[in-house]
Amino acid sequence: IIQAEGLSRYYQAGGEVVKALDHVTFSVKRGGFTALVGTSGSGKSTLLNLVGTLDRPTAGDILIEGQSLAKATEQQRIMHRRERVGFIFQSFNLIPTLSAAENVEVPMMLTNVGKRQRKARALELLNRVHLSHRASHKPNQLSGGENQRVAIARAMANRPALLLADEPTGNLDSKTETAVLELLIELLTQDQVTMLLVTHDPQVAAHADQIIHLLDGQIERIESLSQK
Amino acid sequence: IIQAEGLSRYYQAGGEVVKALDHVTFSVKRGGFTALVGTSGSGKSTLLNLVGTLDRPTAGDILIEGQSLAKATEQQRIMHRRERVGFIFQSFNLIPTLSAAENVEVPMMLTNVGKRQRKARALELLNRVHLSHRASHKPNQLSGGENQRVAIARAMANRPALLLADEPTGNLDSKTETAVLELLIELLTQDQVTMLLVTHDPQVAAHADQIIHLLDGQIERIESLSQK
Ligand SMILES: Nc1ncnc2c1ncn2[C@@H]1O[C@H](COP(=O)(O)OP(=O)(O)OP(=O)(O)O)[C@@H](O)[C@H]1O
Ligand SMILES: Nc1ncnc2c1ncn2[C@@H]1O[C@H](COP(=O)(O)OP(=O)(O)OP(=O)(O)O)[C@@H](O)[C@H]1O
Ligand SMILES: [Mg+2]
Ligand SMILES: [Mg+2]
Repeated sequence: IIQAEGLSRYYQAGGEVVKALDHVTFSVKRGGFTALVGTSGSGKSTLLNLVGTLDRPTAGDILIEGQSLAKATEQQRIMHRRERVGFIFQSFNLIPTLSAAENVEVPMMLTNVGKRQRKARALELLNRVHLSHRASHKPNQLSGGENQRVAIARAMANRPALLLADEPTGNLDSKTETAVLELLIELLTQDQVTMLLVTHDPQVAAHADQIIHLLDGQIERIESLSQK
Repeated sequence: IIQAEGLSRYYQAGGEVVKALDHVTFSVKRGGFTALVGTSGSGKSTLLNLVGTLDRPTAGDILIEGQSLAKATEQQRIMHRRERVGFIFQSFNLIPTLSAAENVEVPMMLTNVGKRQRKARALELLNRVHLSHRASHKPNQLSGGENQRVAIARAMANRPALLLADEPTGNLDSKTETAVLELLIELLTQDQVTMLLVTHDPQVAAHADQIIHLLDGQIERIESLSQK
């Protein structure tokens, strides 16, 4: 469902060219769970942003269900983002003026889900991440891990075909992390969501059927765990 | 060096009183390393902010070196923050218009360290967190873990008597986390810095001589590892 080919992202900064990603090629099958691991600064968030069309590559292409993102119109990119992608950001990116429940509702407003259904689903998802008791709090009235969980619930709101998660459990204790992992595994097995998930946690990576190791913007190696 | 007595912090939100902290009492000895653990939302960041005088309690008091923070003047609180406390925030809080090196220099400017010395120390600290190659990058030109490391270097700039760290390795891979931990241990053993560190990582907590377990704003138990 995802095919990256020669994907590169270069920046000009500090008087030099930074190769955040350098000719990266890989694929993720439908319903698959790929973990993306590597040292801090190795290019994981950059890669995720490119797949989620939040950024454009310097070179190379990504095919989503066979369709080239490089050749896509702006309209097609927007549709891809809204209808097919759920994104959990490394720094959450919640809307500060909205409550937790309203933040979870936002993607559903963008796909015209009816009001009653949106509210019910938002509360159901917050319940799944153990945050029913914080539904009306705004982001600055929530802890770090609570904000992370609201971001997780929001990403799942539209049952996206493709979930892109950037270190979704970095701010969570092990008990809460387990609850989030169960939710992710459920999406995988019950809704056949395809997942590309950045993690530093070997326990999270252990659930993946493919592990891509990044180092200095390049793929160091790819592990395939085909028995899953 | 730190004595908390009946410390409480209540909020009004979502139509109810949220007891973020509820009558918390504990002490940290000079040169000690206390780990603060607990589930997401249990009150860890709230506690750290109170000890760092970034917030005021609803009730109770904190004594720093025998002096009451509740009775301190605003001038004394500011001095405490600038000269004695190094703070690593859960969401980094770097200044977006300054480079990594300049961000690390800021605390030294506030204590009137000479320019040449500041610059040298900033680069030395960035080197210790393996970020020399990113010294001139701004926060939006850095990865999540790189931003976290800049925040760590900044907190250590003034060799603070008291280091308050809120999940300082949540965004780091294990190799980078080890480098940061070595730096923290060095501060402890060589500079006798007193440390209060929030973590979800048992490997980090394992280095502590005291572990405070928070649950729903209260201390559930305190482990003392006196053989350290
Ligand atoms: N301004 C506020 N208004 C209302 N409630 C708040 C506010 N700030 C924090 N809280 C609540 O207080 C509780 C404690 O928050 P705190 O940030 O200290 O948790 P934490 O232990 O650091 O969690 P995490 O591990 O997720 O970072 C949380 O349940 C949070 O929802
Ligand atoms: N706008 C930018 N300008 C210059 N360099 C950048 C920019 N954004 C990112 N970089 C650099 O690109 C590299 C990859 O960044 P990226 O955010 O993808 O890393 P990461 O693997 O997600 O790291 P982490 O695990 O710390 O989150 C980093 O070394 C970073 O400094
Ligand atoms: Mg990242
Ligand atoms: Mg916190």
